[in-house]
Amino acid sequence: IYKPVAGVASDSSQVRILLSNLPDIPGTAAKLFGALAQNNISVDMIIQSLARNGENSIAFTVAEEDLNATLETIKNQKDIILTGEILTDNDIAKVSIVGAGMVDRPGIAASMFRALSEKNINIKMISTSEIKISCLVEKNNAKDAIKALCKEFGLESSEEAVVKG
Amino acid sequence: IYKPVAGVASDSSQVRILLSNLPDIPGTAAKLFGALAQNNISVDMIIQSLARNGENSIAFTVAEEDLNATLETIKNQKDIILTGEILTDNDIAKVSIVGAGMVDRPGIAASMFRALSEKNINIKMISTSEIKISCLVEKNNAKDAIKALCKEFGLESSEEAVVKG
Ligand SMILES: C[C@@H](O)[C@H](N)C(=O)O
Ligand SMILES: C[C@@H](O)[C@H](N)C(=O)O
Repeated sequence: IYKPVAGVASDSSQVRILLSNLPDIPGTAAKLFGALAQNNISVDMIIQSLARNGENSIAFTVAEEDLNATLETIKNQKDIILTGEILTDNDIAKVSIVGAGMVDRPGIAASMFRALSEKNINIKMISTSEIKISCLVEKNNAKDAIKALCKEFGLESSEEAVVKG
Repeated sequence: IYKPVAGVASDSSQVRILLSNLPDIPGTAAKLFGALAQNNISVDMIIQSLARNGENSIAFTVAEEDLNATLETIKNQKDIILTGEILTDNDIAKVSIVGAGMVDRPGIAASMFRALSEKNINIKMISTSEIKISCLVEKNNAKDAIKALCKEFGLESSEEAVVKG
């Protein structure tokens, strides 16, 4: 059978940091991630939604063991004037579905979200690309989420792919 | 030469819709995208950042020609009580860099953001996966953005990949 979703993956090794009230002007994101790169901190997800009143917030995830170095880097950088909050959340797990066949099928994302909502799992953040949809959920929901997604998309739980997508 | 970034792509055919003040409870995203899928509307990017005070906003992009059908679907659905705003932005272009080699290199995202900021291009939204980083910029910045990114990552402008990532 042809399956549009080839694999399901989860990663509970990350923490999420959000910087609020950043100036929504060219260069802000470059300075923030430039400072992290200079300190050799690998960033996984980056999510920036709509600016409101000339300010924006940027959320990103790093490995748990890099949290302190990340917060140090943010505090020590002098390029961005930080007037907002620095919010950390270490109760996150990234659950993803991956598949090249998802691209032209409306409804794959809806099916993923429905499968999670039927287990009463709240979606904390969402980020997508053409072949991958990732949701942040609470860590203790990760196992149930993976089981629900494998069932929804007809995958054996062993097909939990370590797919980069 | 090994290039971590294999291609650069742009897409100016989309519009962005944002629904604000959505209840941050399981099922909200499932209902929204379920309604769109029932009306056969293909969604490209979905971006949801952090909830504040029990409410969240969800931004997503659809093809320009689906905008009216999308707004009709949102207005006609009865599953979600909409108390916030429905904000549309048709001045967007998605510019992306794609490459399997990006995964373990801190600094690729920073380089992308820096290349855009040097051309004074403001980043409206950001969404990433392991092998693809996408930014929404204003439509009239798309060409300059692609040129700057090709230069930054050592790609011929013809390597503007139509890569799904
Ligand atoms: C908020 C931040 O992304 C800003 N708009 C920038 O371009 O860097
Ligand atoms: C806001 C929305 O994503 C909600 N948290 C849900 O799980 O559906």
